[in-house]
This record gives sequence, C-alpha cells and structure tokens, in this order.
Amino acid sequence: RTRVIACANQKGGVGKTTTAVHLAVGLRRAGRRVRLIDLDPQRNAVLSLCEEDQDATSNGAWWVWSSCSEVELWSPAERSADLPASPDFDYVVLDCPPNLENSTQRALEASDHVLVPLQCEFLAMEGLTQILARVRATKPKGDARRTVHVLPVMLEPGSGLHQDILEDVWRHLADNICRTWIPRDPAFSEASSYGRSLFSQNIRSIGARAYAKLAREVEDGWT
Amino acid sequence: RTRVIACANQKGGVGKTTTAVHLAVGLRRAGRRVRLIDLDPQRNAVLSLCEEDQDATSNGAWWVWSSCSEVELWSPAERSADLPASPDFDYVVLDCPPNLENSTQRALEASDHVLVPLQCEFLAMEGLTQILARVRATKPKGDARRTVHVLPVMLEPGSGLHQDILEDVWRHLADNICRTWIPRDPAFSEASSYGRSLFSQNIRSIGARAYAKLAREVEDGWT
Ligand SMILES: Nc1ncnc2c1ncn2[C@@H]1O[C@H](COP(=O)(O)OP(=O)(O)OP(=O)(O)O)[C@@H](O)[C@H]1O
Ligand SMILES: Nc1ncnc2c1ncn2[C@@H]1O[C@H](COP(=O)(O)OP(=O)(O)OP(=O)(O)O)[C@@H](O)[C@H]1O
Ligand SMILES: [Mg+2]
Ligand SMILES: [Mg+2]
Repeated sequence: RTRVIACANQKGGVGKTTTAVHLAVGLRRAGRRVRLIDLDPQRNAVLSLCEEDQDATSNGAWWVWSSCSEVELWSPAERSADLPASPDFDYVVLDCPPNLENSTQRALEASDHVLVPLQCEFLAMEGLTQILARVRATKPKGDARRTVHVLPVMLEPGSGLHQDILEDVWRHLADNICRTWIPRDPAFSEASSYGRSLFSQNIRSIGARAYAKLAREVEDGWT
Repeated sequence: RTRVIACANQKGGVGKTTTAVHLAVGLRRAGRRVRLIDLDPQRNAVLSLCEEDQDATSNGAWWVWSSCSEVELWSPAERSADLPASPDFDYVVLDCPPNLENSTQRALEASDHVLVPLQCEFLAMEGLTQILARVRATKPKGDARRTVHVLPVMLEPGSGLHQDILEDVWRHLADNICRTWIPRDPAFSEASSYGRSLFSQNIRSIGARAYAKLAREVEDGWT
C-alpha cells in the first residue's frame, strides 16, 4: 500500500526541501515507485530538480514536471487542490512550506508518517515542541497510528554545541528520532544550482550517502 | 523623523530575525531610540531577546516585552493589528515571517527602507528576484522613495562558492547592496539560547562587530 510521508517544520531553512528531495530520489534509486509533491508556493523542490523552472504539463489542478528525470514531481496549480490519488506508488513525499497553515495541515492529515528535519540551533529547537504538538493533535488517518520521525540535519561534527543539542534530543525523543543524521555538506547548494540531486551530482559525497542511509532506514524500519 | 526598516525575505532561515535583532540593538547601542517589532507568529525575535517567553504586558492589540533590556520589543496580540504609531523613535525595525503574505505586505507598506538578508546559496538567490519585484510593486509611502538594501549574510570566507555568488550579486545589484556583509559566526545561536544579543554575549565576536558596522552604515549612509 502507498505510504505518504510529510516533510514538515514551521521553522524556515531547516532542510525540509533538501530532505524531501533526497529521500524521494533515494527511495526511487532503491527501486521504489515514488511521487514527490512540492506544496510550497516558492517551489524550491521544483527548482532543485529541474534545470528550467518552465517545463510543466498541466494535469487539472496540478503541474507535472516531466523534465525532472530523477523522480516523478508534481506541484499544485491551485492553492487548495486536493492531493492526487496515488495508488500506483509505494511512497508519496510531500515538501511543506515554513508554516503550519493550510498546505501543511492538509499534508499532515494525508500523511502516514511525518518527517521533521531538525537543525541543531536554538531557534529551530524551540519550534520543535510546536510541530510535535500539532502532529499529535492532527486527526488520525484510518486505524493506523501516524508516526513522527525527527531527523537531525546540517550537523557539524566539529561543533560542541551541535553534539550537546543532539545528545539532549536523543534523551528526550528517543522513540521519535531517526538513527540516521545528515551532516553539513556544501555540495547540496551546488547540486541544486544545477537542477540535480546530490545523488546525481556526486553520489560519493557525505550528503548523498547520508540520505541513502535514511532511505534504507525508512524502507526497513518504518511500518 | 522616524525611519521604519522592514527585514524581509520569503525564503526561510536566511537571517531575518538575527538581522532585525542585531540591527535594532546595534542602533540602540549607538544611542538611538529604537523599537523592534516581531511580526512572525513564531516570535523568534522575542525568543532571542527574552530569557522567558512569558513576560509580556498587554497594550491593546500589542504585547510589550518589558523584560527585554536591550531594546524596546513589541509583538502583535492580534493577527491584523495596525502598526503602532512610533513618533518618539528614531528607528522602528520590523522582523517579518518567511512569506509574502499580509504581515510582510503591511510591513513593506509601512517601511521607508527594506533590508533583505541574502544567504549566498542557490535556493535563497532564486527567491531574491521575487522579493525585489514585490518591493518595487508596493505602493510608495508619501513622497520619499522607498529604498532596498540587500545584506549578504552567513558568509563563509573559505567558500569559493560564496565568493562567486557575492561577486555576481555585487555586479547585478550594485546600487542596492550593503557595503557591510555578515560572516558566519556560530556564536549567534548560542547567544539566542541565553536570550541575549551577541552584543551582550560577546561584543568582540566577528558577528557583533559586523552588525555594529551595519548600524553605522545605516546611520551614515541611508537617507
Ligand atoms: N545537510 C546540508 N548541508 C549543507 N547545506 C544544506 C544541507 N541541507 C540543506 N542545505 C542548504 O540549506 C539551505 C536551506 O535548506 P532547505 O531549503 O532545504 O530548507 P527548507 O526548510 O526547505 O527552507 P524553507 O523553510 O525556506 O522551505 C539551502 O540552501 C540548502 O541547499
Ligand atoms: N551570521 C550567522 N552565522 C551563524 N549562524 C547564523 C547567522 N545568522 C543567523 N544564524 C543562525 O541561523 C538560523 C537562521 O537564522 P534566523 O532565524 O535569523 O533566520 P530567519 O530568516 O529569521 O528564519 P525564519 O525564516 O524561520 O524566520 C538561526 O539558528 C540563527 O541563529
Ligand atoms: Mg523548502
Ligand atoms: Mg525569523
């Protein structure tokens, strides 16, 4: 059955788009059928994966970015478009904007799993309580319980502060934190400037390897 | 007369709050009367400058954070509160959320100057065209022309990519770019975790010095 994963966090610039893109492409590279949906009006996922922000085909309330070769990529043509039925897909990954308004709320309601990228910085940490509370308050989808997975991102191994924050998060959120964490890798910005994922730009980079590990963790560990 | 400065950029996590906070405190330390207004429902400016996110006094449609000793700090108690009249102030600094919706639009309309923090990363660069276009399309405030100032932030001196992007920006936006640029300084995150600006946490840090330089540039150079 199809599993819907929402990448959400109301804090800006914490790696939602980078995570949605690289998890989707990582799962696709593992042989899964994946649809990535960019719910941010800024269309950053589209910008990161298409060389020209101009190659979409209209499909009713949706744009289909067929020029994107790495994963099937859609974005809404109308603000409150209902999410498209995706029965032929193993995974649908939703990239959310930096707020908890309608798009994010609908993404949470449609999701089986919520992936919360977490930057180990004070302001990003403060926002974590709010998104976790919102996920818990979101009505369940059928019988199965919605699961939350916090993903530490942009980690700098040399930073004592990041280390302390990470240990703190492990203690408090033991059941809801991913085993994988994503290191800081300057190559992400460069890859997006070419309209490619880091898998396609440099598969040996530490960033690509980390998201490949996350894709395996999702495949093996999330039920 | 009072000069209103809006810190705006629809891209998330590019340093709007850090810039609004440190420009406001920097101008205050230069002897000016400054009011900082946090327009983001996430109240990150409040979190960065108050040890407890709980010490506000109500003033009609506004919260006044009197526990903040470094600068006068307000935030809205109602979503569409009109900006408070501030005739006794030399500067009003507005921290905007990561979008171009109502709060940001009203901030732009109220502003004499728009300060756009710019992270030298591909996705942040792509968004620049949009905010600049929105500022130009915003109706003028009286006779004076509204000015736009792009501020390069989180610059890593070792990064060739940042250097290239910066030179590119200088070429294209010569008249609208600040002379000051803000280096990456891990001390910002730590200072905010103590509810203090970096001026109060460590005035000798490269981050504090850079914002002191920006405050001087605003005082001397912006008309
Ligand atoms: N692990 C990483 N290492 C280095 N840079 C990264 C990493 N992850 C993301 N980035 C960069 O950090 C910036 C912010 O990331 P991204 O745009 O994915 O965050 P976001 O949460 O989607 O932002 P927004 O809130 O604006 O939607 C981008 O320029 C991106 O290329
Ligand atoms: N010059 C800098 N050096 C290092 N870290 C910085 C710098 N400026 C800001 N930061 C950190 O980067 C993160 C994002 O900055 P900030 O919250 O100010 O951005 P923002 O644009 O206001 O984000 P949002 O879109 O969520 O409102 C914060 O954790 C902040 O402490
Ligand atoms: Mg994004
Ligand atoms: Mg902010």
